[in-house]
Amino acid sequence: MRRIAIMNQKGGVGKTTTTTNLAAALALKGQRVLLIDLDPQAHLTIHYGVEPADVEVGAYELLVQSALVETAIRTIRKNVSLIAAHTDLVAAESELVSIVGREMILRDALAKVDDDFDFMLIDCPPSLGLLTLNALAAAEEVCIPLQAHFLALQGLAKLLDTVSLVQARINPALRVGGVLLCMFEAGTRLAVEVVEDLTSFLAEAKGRQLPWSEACLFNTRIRRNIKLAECPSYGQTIFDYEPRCRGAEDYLSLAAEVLGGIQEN
Amino acid sequence: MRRIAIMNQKGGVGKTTTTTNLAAALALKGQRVLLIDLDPQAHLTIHYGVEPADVEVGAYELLVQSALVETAIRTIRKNVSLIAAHTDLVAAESELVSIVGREMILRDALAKVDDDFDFMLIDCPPSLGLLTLNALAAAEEVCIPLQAHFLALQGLAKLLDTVSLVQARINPALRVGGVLLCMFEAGTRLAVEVVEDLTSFLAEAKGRQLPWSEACLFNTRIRRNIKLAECPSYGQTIFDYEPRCRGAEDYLSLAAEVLGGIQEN
Ligand SMILES: Nc1ncnc2c1ncn2[C@@H]1O[C@H](COP(=O)(O)OP(=O)(O)OP(=O)(O)O)[C@@H](O)[C@H]1O
Ligand SMILES: Nc1ncnc2c1ncn2[C@@H]1O[C@H](COP(=O)(O)OP(=O)(O)OP(=O)(O)O)[C@@H](O)[C@H]1O
Ligand SMILES: [Mg+2]
Ligand SMILES: [Mg+2]
Repeated sequence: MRRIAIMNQKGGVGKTTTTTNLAAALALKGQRVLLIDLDPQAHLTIHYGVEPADVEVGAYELLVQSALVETAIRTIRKNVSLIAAHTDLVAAESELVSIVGREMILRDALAKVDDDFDFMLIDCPPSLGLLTLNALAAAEEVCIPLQAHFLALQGLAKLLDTVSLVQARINPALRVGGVLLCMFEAGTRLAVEVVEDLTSFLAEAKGRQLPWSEACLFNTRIRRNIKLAECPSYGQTIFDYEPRCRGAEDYLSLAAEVLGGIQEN
Repeated sequence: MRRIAIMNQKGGVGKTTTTTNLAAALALKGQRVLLIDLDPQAHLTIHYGVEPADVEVGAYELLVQSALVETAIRTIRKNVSLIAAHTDLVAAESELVSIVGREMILRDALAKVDDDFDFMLIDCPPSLGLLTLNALAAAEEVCIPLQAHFLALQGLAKLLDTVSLVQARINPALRVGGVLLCMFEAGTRLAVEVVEDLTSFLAEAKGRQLPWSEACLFNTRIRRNIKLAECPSYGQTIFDYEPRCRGAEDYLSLAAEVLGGIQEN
């Protein structure tokens, strides 16, 4: 099972939209996908039409170890299963503060299901707290959705510092898979400048012993497309809602890239 | 001094952009404004061209009570002063966990400067943790930037619950001033639907004893405008960067509305 954490502490950059639709695209290509909603906002859960208030066993119960992973998994689409979130998850961070090895709880809980799925995608909250650390300990790859805006670029160094710490102290296998440009508006000067900054930043890391020295910019860019913002209100993925729009094309192309490992850059 | 917390736990909805440019617009209208950056990402600090690594005394020192408020305030523009942020701020939440009355530290520290400014605006991080609670305890009004998207609307009920709790237990004067639509794209069906949902939600609250029963939707809508995303890379407000663009117009109109209290709806 390939384990990918979709994270960025900058808010509103497309983490949930990417987790939802990349999973759906991988499932269309025959991959069995397990999703985990680690955000107390429970937006991944809502995006798939599951009501957080109805979730009895989910990510929270897994973290406070009051339930087994098998009871936390629900099938939501063909080839897509979900460990859902509800608002109690916001309490997990303070409840786990003094637990020994608190960052590894999720990793250990998921070990049992390693052979049942081809991919595991974790949607992270917009912070670098304990929930995100659990995701980084349980994953082997990090996918960083990023908006081609100046403020979104500011946090990248801090994000990569955190990934380095987790790799050095908790999870030696962790590496940055790629940076994914979301809500992309080609043609704006800002987008051109940010892409240039990003490309030279990643090029400098090549060959050095860093968790992101193999990281690249995905060739696929997710273009800004209002349909991607409309489909969550119907509890649908972009493929349920509007399978021939640009949003669907972009996420299919991303899935092909993730599967093929083709990330020339 | 009017004290306003700019908050929404949903990420990337325009909190920092609104804090930055509303302050600049109010300053142009002769108001003396104090800004506080309570987000460990320090984006408000960066937006005004201040390097977080150079900040020796800022919001963190105020919260851990290692410095007096006078030493934390820096003048950054005519009529605009800032209590800046740096990355240590992320540690404040765990360092304050067991302090008695931890939510009131900021409020008490700011009492001394009440007569020195006309407005105080606090930029909050995308969470409902202790930093945001300090902002809600120190403020009398809450301004909620919101993107007219379905996912952004989901968190509103939880946000208002938190405001109610703070009003009931910590700060009886707290009320919701208004919801501000940001990155607004007028012609989309999604925008029309969300505005309808929002307007009927707020209308239902009128006359009931709720912290948001007087809340309204600001008449001003901040339209999507790439210049608002470009100006932070120069450390400038929209008025420094492109004073005649739509972004500048919208924030001037918002300032007029905030000053005039004209919020018919
Ligand atoms: N390519 C796109 N085009 C248009 N809208 C988009 C696109 N991707 C995401 N959105 C919308 O932008 C908003 C932010 O996206 P999303 O919620 O996925 O970001 P996030 O990083 O998960 O946010 P948070 O930090 O709050 O978890 C949502 O309303 C979403 O519907
Ligand atoms: N009206 C607008 N038009 C275009 N871009 C905008 C607009 N308002 C904000 N932006 C851009 O959108 C992104 C998100 O805005 P901003 O950072 O202000 O949101 P935020 O709510 O403060 O995010 P966070 O939750 O991470 O603190 C930024 O890159 C900003 O430059
Ligand atoms: Mg999200
Ligand atoms: Mg912000």
